[in-house]
Amino acid sequence: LIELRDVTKTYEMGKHEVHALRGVSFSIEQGDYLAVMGPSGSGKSTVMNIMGCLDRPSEGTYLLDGQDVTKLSDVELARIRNQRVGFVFQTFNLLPRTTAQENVELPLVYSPRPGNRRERARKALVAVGLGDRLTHKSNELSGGEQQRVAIARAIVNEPSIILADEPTGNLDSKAGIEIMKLFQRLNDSGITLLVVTHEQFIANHSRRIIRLYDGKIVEDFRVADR
Amino acid sequence: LIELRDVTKTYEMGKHEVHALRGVSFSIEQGDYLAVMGPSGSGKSTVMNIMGCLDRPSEGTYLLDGQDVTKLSDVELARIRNQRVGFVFQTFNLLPRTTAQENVELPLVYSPRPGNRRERARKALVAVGLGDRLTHKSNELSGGEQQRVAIARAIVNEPSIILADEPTGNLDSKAGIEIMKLFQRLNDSGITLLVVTHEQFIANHSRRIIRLYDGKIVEDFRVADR
Ligand SMILES: Nc1ncnc2c1ncn2[C@@H]1O[C@H](COP(=O)(O)OP(=O)(O)OP(=O)(O)O)[C@@H](O)[C@H]1O
Ligand SMILES: Nc1ncnc2c1ncn2[C@@H]1O[C@H](COP(=O)(O)OP(=O)(O)OP(=O)(O)O)[C@@H](O)[C@H]1O
Ligand SMILES: [Mg+2]
Ligand SMILES: [Mg+2]
Repeated sequence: LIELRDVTKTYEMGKHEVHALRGVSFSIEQGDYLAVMGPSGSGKSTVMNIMGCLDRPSEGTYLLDGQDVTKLSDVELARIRNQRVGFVFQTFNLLPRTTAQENVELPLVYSPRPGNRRERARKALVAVGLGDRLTHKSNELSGGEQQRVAIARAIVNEPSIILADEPTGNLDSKAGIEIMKLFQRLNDSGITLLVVTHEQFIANHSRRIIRLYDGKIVEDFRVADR
Repeated sequence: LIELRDVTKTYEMGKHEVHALRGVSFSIEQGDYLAVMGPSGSGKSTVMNIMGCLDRPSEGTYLLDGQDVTKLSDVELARIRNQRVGFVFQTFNLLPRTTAQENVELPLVYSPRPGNRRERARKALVAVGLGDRLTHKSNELSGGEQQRVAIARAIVNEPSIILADEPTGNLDSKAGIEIMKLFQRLNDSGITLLVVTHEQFIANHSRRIIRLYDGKIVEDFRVADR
C-alpha cells in the first residue's frame, strides 16, 4: 500500500541546513497498524506529513498503491489526500470560530459520502465522547476536547488510511483508552492506521513499532502477539 | 500565597449552561509544588487560567498574597500577570511568524529584568534543549519544540509562580525528564509550581496532587516522601 524508499527532507535555513529525514525506507500493507516513536525533533511529523500527501520529500520515492506520488501535481495530491487519508494533526488545526460539528463536517464537503453530512459528523463526535459538545466553537472546548474533535474529523469520511500524530497527548488515561478502542475497531474494519506517540502504553496497542532517531529509522519490529 | 474559596465558573451557551467549576477551594503556600490531574473537561485549564489572572471566576474569591484579585481592573490584573506569573499554555500560543528567541523575549518586554534580553532568552532556550533552534520561526519547529519554547517563555523573567498546563504532552520520555529536572531546580530556588498533567509519572515529581472531577476537587493530598 505505502512504500517509502530513501526519503529525505532537508530545510534550508540561510546559513545552515536542517536534515529532518536522512534516508527513510519502509513499506506498509493495507490493514497494518503501526506506532511511530522517537525523540522530539526526530522527524516523526515530517514523515507522517509526507505519507499523508501534505508535504513532498526532498529526495527519494513515495509509492501509494504503486503510484509514484512525488510525480503528482499539487491538485492531484490534494485529491488523493481528501479521498483516502484522515489526518489527526499534532496541533489539531481546527477552524477557530467554527463549532465542533462544523469542523467535523468539513472533510465531507470535499469528499462526500452517502447519507446526511450533519448526522455523520454527529456520530463521529459521539464516538469520541463529545455528543454533548456539538455546538461549542473550537475556543469553547478544553484541550483534550479539541484533540478529540480533530480525531473525529479524521475518521468521519471513513478514509482507507488514518495518520494520527500524537492523538492522546492531551487526554487522561480513560479518554486515551476509549480512543485506542475506537482505533482498534477502525483497524478491524480494514483501515490502515499509523499512530505517532511518545507513550509506550499507547504504542503497545499497535502491531508494529517504527522508531526514529535523528531523521533515520533505528528500529522496525512486530509487537509480540497480544 | 494563593487562596481560592468557593470558586465557580459557568459558561452561558444559549439554551444550556456549562459548569466548568462547581465550587473549588484550596490554598497554596509560596514554594509549593503541585500537580493538577483529572479527566479531559474536568476544569483543570479553567482553574489554572483563574489562578494565572487570565480569567475571572463567576462566583467566589481568589486571594493572591491576601489581595482579592477578583476586585481588580483588567489593567491591574494584567500587570500582576506579567510580573508574577509564568504560564505554559496547553496549546502553546506562540506568535506564528516569529522566531523561538523573539517569542521567549516577549515577557521581558513587558516586565524587564536586569541584563540583556536576548541573552536571557537564549539561556532559557538552552535550558530546554533548544540552543540550536533560536532562529527557527514557530512554524519551523516540531510540536515538542514548540512546547519547549512555550516553557522557556514562561520561565525567562523568573516569575514567582509558574503555571504549566500539560507541559510534557508532546515530549518523549527523555525530553520530559529534562523538563522535570528543570522544574525541580526552579522549585528549589523558591518558585511556586503548578503542573497540570494526565501522566502519573509526571505528577509523582510534585509534592502534592489535586485531582479534579466534573468541576470539583475530589482529592487533595501530599505525595509520599521522595
Ligand atoms: N469558552 C467556553 N465556553 C463554553 N464551554 C467551555 C469554554 N471553555 C471551556 N468550556 C468547557 O468547560 C469544561 C472545562 O474546560 P477545561 O478547559 O478547564 O478542561 P480541562 O480539564 O483543562 O480539560 P483537558 O484535560 O481536556 O484540557 C469543558 O467541558 C469545556 O467544554
Ligand atoms: N519548516 C521547517 N523549517 C526548518 N526546520 C524544520 C521545519 N519543520 C520542522 N523542522 C525541524 O525538523 C525536525 C523534525 O521535525 P518533526 O516535526 O518531524 O519532529 P517530530 O519527530 O515530529 O518531533 P515532536 O515529537 O517534537 O513533534 C525538527 O528538529 C524541526 O526543528
Ligand atoms: Mg511531531
Ligand atoms: Mg486543559
